[in-house]
Amino acid sequence: RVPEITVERLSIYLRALKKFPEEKVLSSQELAELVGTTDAQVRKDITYFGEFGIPGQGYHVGKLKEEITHILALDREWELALVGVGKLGTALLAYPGFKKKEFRIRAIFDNDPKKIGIRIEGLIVRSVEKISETLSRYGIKIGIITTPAEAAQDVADRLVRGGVKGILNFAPVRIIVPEKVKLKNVDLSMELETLSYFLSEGTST
Amino acid sequence: RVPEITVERLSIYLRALKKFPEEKVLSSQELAELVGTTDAQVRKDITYFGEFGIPGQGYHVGKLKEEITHILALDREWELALVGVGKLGTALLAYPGFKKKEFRIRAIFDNDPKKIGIRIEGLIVRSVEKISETLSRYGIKIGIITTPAEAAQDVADRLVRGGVKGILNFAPVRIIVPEKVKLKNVDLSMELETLSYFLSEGTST
Ligand SMILES: NC(=O)c1ccc[n+]([C@@H]2O[C@H](COP(=O)([O-])OP(=O)(O)OC[C@H]3O[C@@H](n4cnc5c(N)ncnc54)[C@H](O)[C@@H]3O)[C@@H](O)[C@H]2O)c1
Ligand SMILES: NC(=O)c1ccc[n+]([C@@H]2O[C@H](COP(=O)([O-])OP(=O)(O)OC[C@H]3O[C@@H](n4cnc5c(N)ncnc54)[C@H](O)[C@@H]3O)[C@@H](O)[C@H]2O)c1
Repeated sequence: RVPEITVERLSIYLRALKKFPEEKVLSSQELAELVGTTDAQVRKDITYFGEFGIPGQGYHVGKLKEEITHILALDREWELALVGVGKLGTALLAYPGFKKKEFRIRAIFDNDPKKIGIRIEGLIVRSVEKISETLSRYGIKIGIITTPAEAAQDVADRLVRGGVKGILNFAPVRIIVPEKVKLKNVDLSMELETLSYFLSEGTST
Repeated sequence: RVPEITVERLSIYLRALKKFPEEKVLSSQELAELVGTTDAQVRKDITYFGEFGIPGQGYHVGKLKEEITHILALDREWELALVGVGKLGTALLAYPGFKKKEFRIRAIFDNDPKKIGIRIEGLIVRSVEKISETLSRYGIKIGIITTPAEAAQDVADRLVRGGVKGILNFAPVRIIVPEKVKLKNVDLSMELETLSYFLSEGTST
């Protein structure tokens, strides 16, 4: 079982690699400096998944990008459901990062009668009652929860019944899901804690 | 210069520690398992900042929480400015995670004449023209950018002129800031990449 933090670093390496031409070769030291870690950590992270470097030289950018894309399963299309089409939900629907080819929000749900049936960012809002049947019909495997905290557990249960394998939860509450479902909680205020550290140190990387 | 990834892990340790009573003692192995990393990484991360463990036993939860809170500079109050009071900006204003005692959004700005002067989540929307003077008056050191991409660089320049030391940027564009300003870009779609990895592996940590 690969630690989640290691997988998160792969995403960070992938973004850094995208800034270079395909045929460039980067050493683990160069890649480490780009993302703010050590070259030992880079080598350890990548060898978890296989031997992709050129001994004595480093990593071929094009090839490493391809390998990480495959490891993160970004070389396929994931269908997503979003539940709670409020301020945050609508901002995510409109965000270019959620319209990439590998992730597509396919169905959106809410329990507000005034929203059900209207089209938001190109998708018709469906009732939460329809989560299970819609997810099975479209083969949706990832759910995003952007409802108020008190609704989150009920919504998670409906998503699990609909067959999701992964949940991205924005509601500020601990939700319980079966062992076989991967849960990722997002708390944007943690981003601030990184800033406060560097501001108090007076330095920046 | 501590790598940003190390600081991010401290935030993760801090959240894990909050689930335990103050007088409990946790080994680096136990802490590592809680967050999904190795005990060597935990020890390395913490010794960057000092010796806080009890040799042979581990870390006293209360004491380590206090130390990390101090290292992340969460034992003081930071004033924030938010620019771009749209869907995402308003969702962040209403979010309990941004109303903690250590981070307080103190002033909000927009360039839409229909929004300037009205009160949103308890704060009056000011014109972007007023950023520099308002930030100096309140001693605001952190700026949050939730404007469209094409406005982000201009807004960043105004924040820097107003004296901010750190910027949290949500707009999907690369912005340039002086060396002495700490910039943190947020891309919520990276959270999905972690999910897709675990869904394709069929396991979860
Ligand atoms: N994690 C983070 O960093 C972060 C940041 C901002 C907001 N939030 C959280 O995201 C959530 C949404 O915030 P918002 O500002 O968009 O709120 P909002 O009130 O604008 O939107 C909530 C939506 O959920 C819908 N809803 C309520 N109960 C429901 C249910 N049982 N089933 C389906 N839909 C339901 C509402 O009708 C509404 O459309 C909140 O929990 C908030 O705390 C998290
Ligand atoms: N990073 C992420 O994960 C993520 C997620 C969702 C949205 N976003 C991004 O966040 C931004 C906001 O998204 P949204 O859905 O809230 O958009 P929105 O259109 O609802 O809000 C944008 C706000 O910015 C204001 N604005 C425009 N130009 C401005 C300027 N020059 N100065 C000050 N204010 C200005 C508008 O008047 C509006 O109030 C977008 O760039 C979007 O791509 C990022």
